[in-house]
Amino acid sequence: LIAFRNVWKTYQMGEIQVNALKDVSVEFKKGEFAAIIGPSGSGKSTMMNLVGCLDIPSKGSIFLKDQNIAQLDESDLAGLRGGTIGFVFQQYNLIPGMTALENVLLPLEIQEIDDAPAEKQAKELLALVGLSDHIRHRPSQLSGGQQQRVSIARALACSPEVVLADEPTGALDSVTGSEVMAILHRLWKENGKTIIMVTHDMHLAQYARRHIELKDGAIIRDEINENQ
Amino acid sequence: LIAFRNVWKTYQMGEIQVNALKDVSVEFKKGEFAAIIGPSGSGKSTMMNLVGCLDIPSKGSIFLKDQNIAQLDESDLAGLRGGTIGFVFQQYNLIPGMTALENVLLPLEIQEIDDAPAEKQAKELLALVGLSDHIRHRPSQLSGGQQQRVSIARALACSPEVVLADEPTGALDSVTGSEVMAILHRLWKENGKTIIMVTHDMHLAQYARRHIELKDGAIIRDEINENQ
Ligand SMILES: Nc1ncnc2c1ncn2[C@@H]1O[C@H](COP(=O)(O)OP(=O)(O)OP(=O)(O)O)[C@@H](O)[C@H]1O
Ligand SMILES: Nc1ncnc2c1ncn2[C@@H]1O[C@H](COP(=O)(O)OP(=O)(O)OP(=O)(O)O)[C@@H](O)[C@H]1O
Ligand SMILES: [Mg+2]
Ligand SMILES: [Mg+2]
Repeated sequence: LIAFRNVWKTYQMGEIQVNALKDVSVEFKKGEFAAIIGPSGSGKSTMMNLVGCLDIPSKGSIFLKDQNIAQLDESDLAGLRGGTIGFVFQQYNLIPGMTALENVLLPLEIQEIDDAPAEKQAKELLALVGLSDHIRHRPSQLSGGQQQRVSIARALACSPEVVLADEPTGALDSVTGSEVMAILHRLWKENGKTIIMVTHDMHLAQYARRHIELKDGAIIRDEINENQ
Repeated sequence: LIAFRNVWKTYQMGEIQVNALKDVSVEFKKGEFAAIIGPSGSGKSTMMNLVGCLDIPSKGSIFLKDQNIAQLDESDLAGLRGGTIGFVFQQYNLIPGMTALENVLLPLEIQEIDDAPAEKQAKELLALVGLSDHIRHRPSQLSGGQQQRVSIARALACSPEVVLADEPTGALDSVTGSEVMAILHRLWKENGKTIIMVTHDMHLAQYARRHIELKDGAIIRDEINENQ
């Protein structure tokens, strides 16, 4: 479904070259549940942005459904991404001027879903993450964990095949966090979605079938989690 | 040191009144280490902003060193706060256009510390949180956990008496997170600082001597943690 071949991501900072990812080759199959783990600064978010086709590698190639994304123009790529991938960003990336409901409606509007079914879907997802009483709040009127939950609801809005979640429960208490993990786990087990989740919490990593560990931009471990 | 008397924080949203904090009375003594725990949306960050005198209560009074903060003008309050309180924000609140080093230098400049000792202090703090190789990065060039660590270094810049930390290790892997907790614990035990930390992680709450639990804007529990 998504494949990396010898992918590097390099940033030039004056004289110094920062290698955020080094020679990463990995394949994600349809219906997988993978956890990407590793220390702060090890390249997890960089890898997620590339998996989500939101960024271009400095070297190497990335394939989405067997198409080399470097050969697609931006509008084809956006189309492919929009219907296929839902992204929970580490910093939520909500639109400040829009309410929680409007933020969740945005991907549905981009996919040209009709107003009535779109509104129903958005409200159901916000209810699922416990935010029915906050749908008219704007991000600045929401707590950190509430903003994160809006970001989760938005990622699920178009029922994407692939959910990319960058530390999706980082700002949540353990009860709310477990509810979110139960949602993701159910989407995987019952709906057959592909879930790729960054987490630095080994307890949360247990929900995933596969563990990919990063260190200094390289994959140092890629194993099946026998507990799933 | 810091006292709340019957403090309420209320937001008006059209017809609806949101009570983020309800009738909270609590005292924090010099040299305490308190953890504020509770579900997402329960009022922890709201309480922290009030403790840090960054916000005004809707009802009730707040005292900093026995002075009712409502009776201070903004510049006196800013002066009192600047030298006394270091704040690690839940969303870091770094200045985007400045490097990590410049962000940590800012409170030192505000306190009019000379350039050479200020730079030495800032670099030592960034080294303490493992960011010596990133001092010239701007926030957009840093990972989530690296931004959080800059925010921690900045909070400690002026060696404040009181450290207010809103989920200070939320974006950190367990090793880096433990290093940060060890720093805070040492500042409390050896330097006698007052630490008030929001966390939704019961393992991290164990570092604190006192646990204050919030639910729907009210304190439901306030106990000594026998393990400290
Ligand atoms: N400006 C605002 N307008 C309206 N409601 C607000 C505003 N700011 C906060 N709230 C509400 O106040 C409540 C408490 O928010 P607060 O940020 O203190 O929660 P929290 O305990 O820090 O949550 P989290 O663990 O998710 O960070 C939430 O229900 C939130 O929606
Ligand atoms: N625009 C940039 N310019 C320079 N360096 C960058 C840039 N973006 C990221 N980096 C560096 O690349 C490395 C990997 O960053 P990344 O955000 O992928 O880490 P991460 O594993 O997600 O960390 P965290 O767990 O703290 O979120 C870091 O050392 C970071 O400083
Ligand atoms: Mg990251
Ligand atoms: Mg908060």
